[in-house]
Amino acid sequence: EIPFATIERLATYLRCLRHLKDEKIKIISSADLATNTKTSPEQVRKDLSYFGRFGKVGTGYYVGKLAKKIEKILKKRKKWNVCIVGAGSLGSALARYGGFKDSGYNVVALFDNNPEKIGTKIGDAEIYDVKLLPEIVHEKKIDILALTVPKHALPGLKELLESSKVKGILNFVPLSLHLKTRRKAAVLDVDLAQKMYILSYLISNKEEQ
Amino acid sequence: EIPFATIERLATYLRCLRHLKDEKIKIISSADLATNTKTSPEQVRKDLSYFGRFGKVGTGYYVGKLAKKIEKILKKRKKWNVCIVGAGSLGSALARYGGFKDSGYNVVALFDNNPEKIGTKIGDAEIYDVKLLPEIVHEKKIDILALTVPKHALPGLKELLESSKVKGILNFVPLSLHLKTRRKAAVLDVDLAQKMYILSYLISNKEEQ
Ligand SMILES: NC(=O)c1ccc[n+]([C@@H]2O[C@H](COP(=O)([O-])OP(=O)(O)OC[C@H]3O[C@@H](n4cnc5c(N)ncnc54)[C@H](O)[C@@H]3O)[C@@H](O)[C@H]2O)c1
Ligand SMILES: NC(=O)c1ccc[n+]([C@@H]2O[C@H](COP(=O)([O-])OP(=O)(O)OC[C@H]3O[C@@H](n4cnc5c(N)ncnc54)[C@H](O)[C@@H]3O)[C@@H](O)[C@H]2O)c1
Repeated sequence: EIPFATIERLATYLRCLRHLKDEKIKIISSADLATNTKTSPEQVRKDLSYFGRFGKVGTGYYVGKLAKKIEKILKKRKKWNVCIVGAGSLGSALARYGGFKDSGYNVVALFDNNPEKIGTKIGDAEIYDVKLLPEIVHEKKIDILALTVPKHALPGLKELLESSKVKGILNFVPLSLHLKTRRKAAVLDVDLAQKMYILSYLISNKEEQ
Repeated sequence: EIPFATIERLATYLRCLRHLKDEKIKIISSADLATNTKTSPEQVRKDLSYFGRFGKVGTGYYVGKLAKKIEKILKKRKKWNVCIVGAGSLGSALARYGGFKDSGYNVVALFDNNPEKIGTKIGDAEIYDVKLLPEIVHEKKIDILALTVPKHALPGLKELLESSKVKGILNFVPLSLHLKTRRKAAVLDVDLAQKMYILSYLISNKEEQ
């Protein structure tokens, strides 16, 4: 069983490798990859060792090749369909985010309960009535659902979420979901306040040096 | 030197402990804390061991006490002032997010270059002309800046960001910042596409079982 922390770090290595590719850098050492992702060279080698041998070039890795291999480990398929429930500020910022499409995550639908929003579009994706969630998830073969509704709306949505049969949920609502489905969806909670705490620590650390 | 990965996990433990507190749970074992945060009981004990002894109760920790101690480690001060540059969809969703205020991160100002937005408010925070960034950061003692402008706007903002003397930057723009300041700000890049990759892995893993 591969530790979850390793999977999280692989996603960070991949982001770093994509940036290096944009800056036309061809080879990177495990030490530089470690510095860019705030980990250690030993940790980089240990994380990669779970997945077999990586073409090492002298002391480094080919950026393009390593990025492809890590992408294959994390994403078995190239294209994933995503929907967003709650077409408000956060939901529409996610729907428009170019970083999703670049990584193969296509936002194909949004859902809302506000009649003024239903029937309008954000980019190519239409905003549907949230009551149609199970049908549209099935019709458009949606794998992942990002949840960006207000806290008070969550209890009323539980049954719809459970019957939608979506495979994964990215939960931005600051409440635990506790969904009761036989074929449980993978749920990942996102709380950007955590990033603030990490930044506070980094700031205090710099001040002490 | 404490590994960055430990700091990231502390922020995850804290989020979990806050949820447990909301659900009125008083004591938690390292095994349960590990399951809730997708890590191992050994990892929990190892992470906490960097910071001295934690009042263990039999096989567990007091939720309230542990949360307070971790909060003190991450955040030397209780209250931090935050500003947001780019008062668009993402910027306004962050400005309104209750999770920041609950954790002691107060959004005290937003900045934009759109004349129709300058002078309006989101909650209690006013939207200022981005040209006034250095003055307002100084006047309102702003520590952290969240960057939510479009990609093309970044080059034109570099000098303003460098002269603003802010201590930390939460960067949502999918580009590396490379700021040239003597007293370098701590920069943390956020890319929600990484969360999608992690979710893909969790989904494929469930399918294989
Ligand atoms: N986790 C984080 O880091 C983070 C950061 C920012 C915001 N948030 C959270 O994201 C959520 C959205 O924030 P926002 O600023 O975009 O809010 P918003 O009010 O702009 O958007 C909410 C949208 O949900 C829709 N909605 C309400 N009830 C609904 C229902 N039952 N079914 C479908 N749609 C419904 C509304 O019509 C609106 O379009 C909030 O819960 C907020 O706390 C989380
Ligand atoms: N990292 C992530 O996971 C993630 C997710 C979503 C969006 N984003 C990024 O966040 C950014 C904002 O996205 P959005 O959907 O809120 O866009 P948006 O267009 O709704 O908002 C952008 C705001 O920036 C303002 N602006 C433009 N140029 C400016 C300048 N020079 N100075 C100050 N303000 C300026 C605009 O007036 C607008 O209010 C984009 O770069 C997007 O790629 C990142």
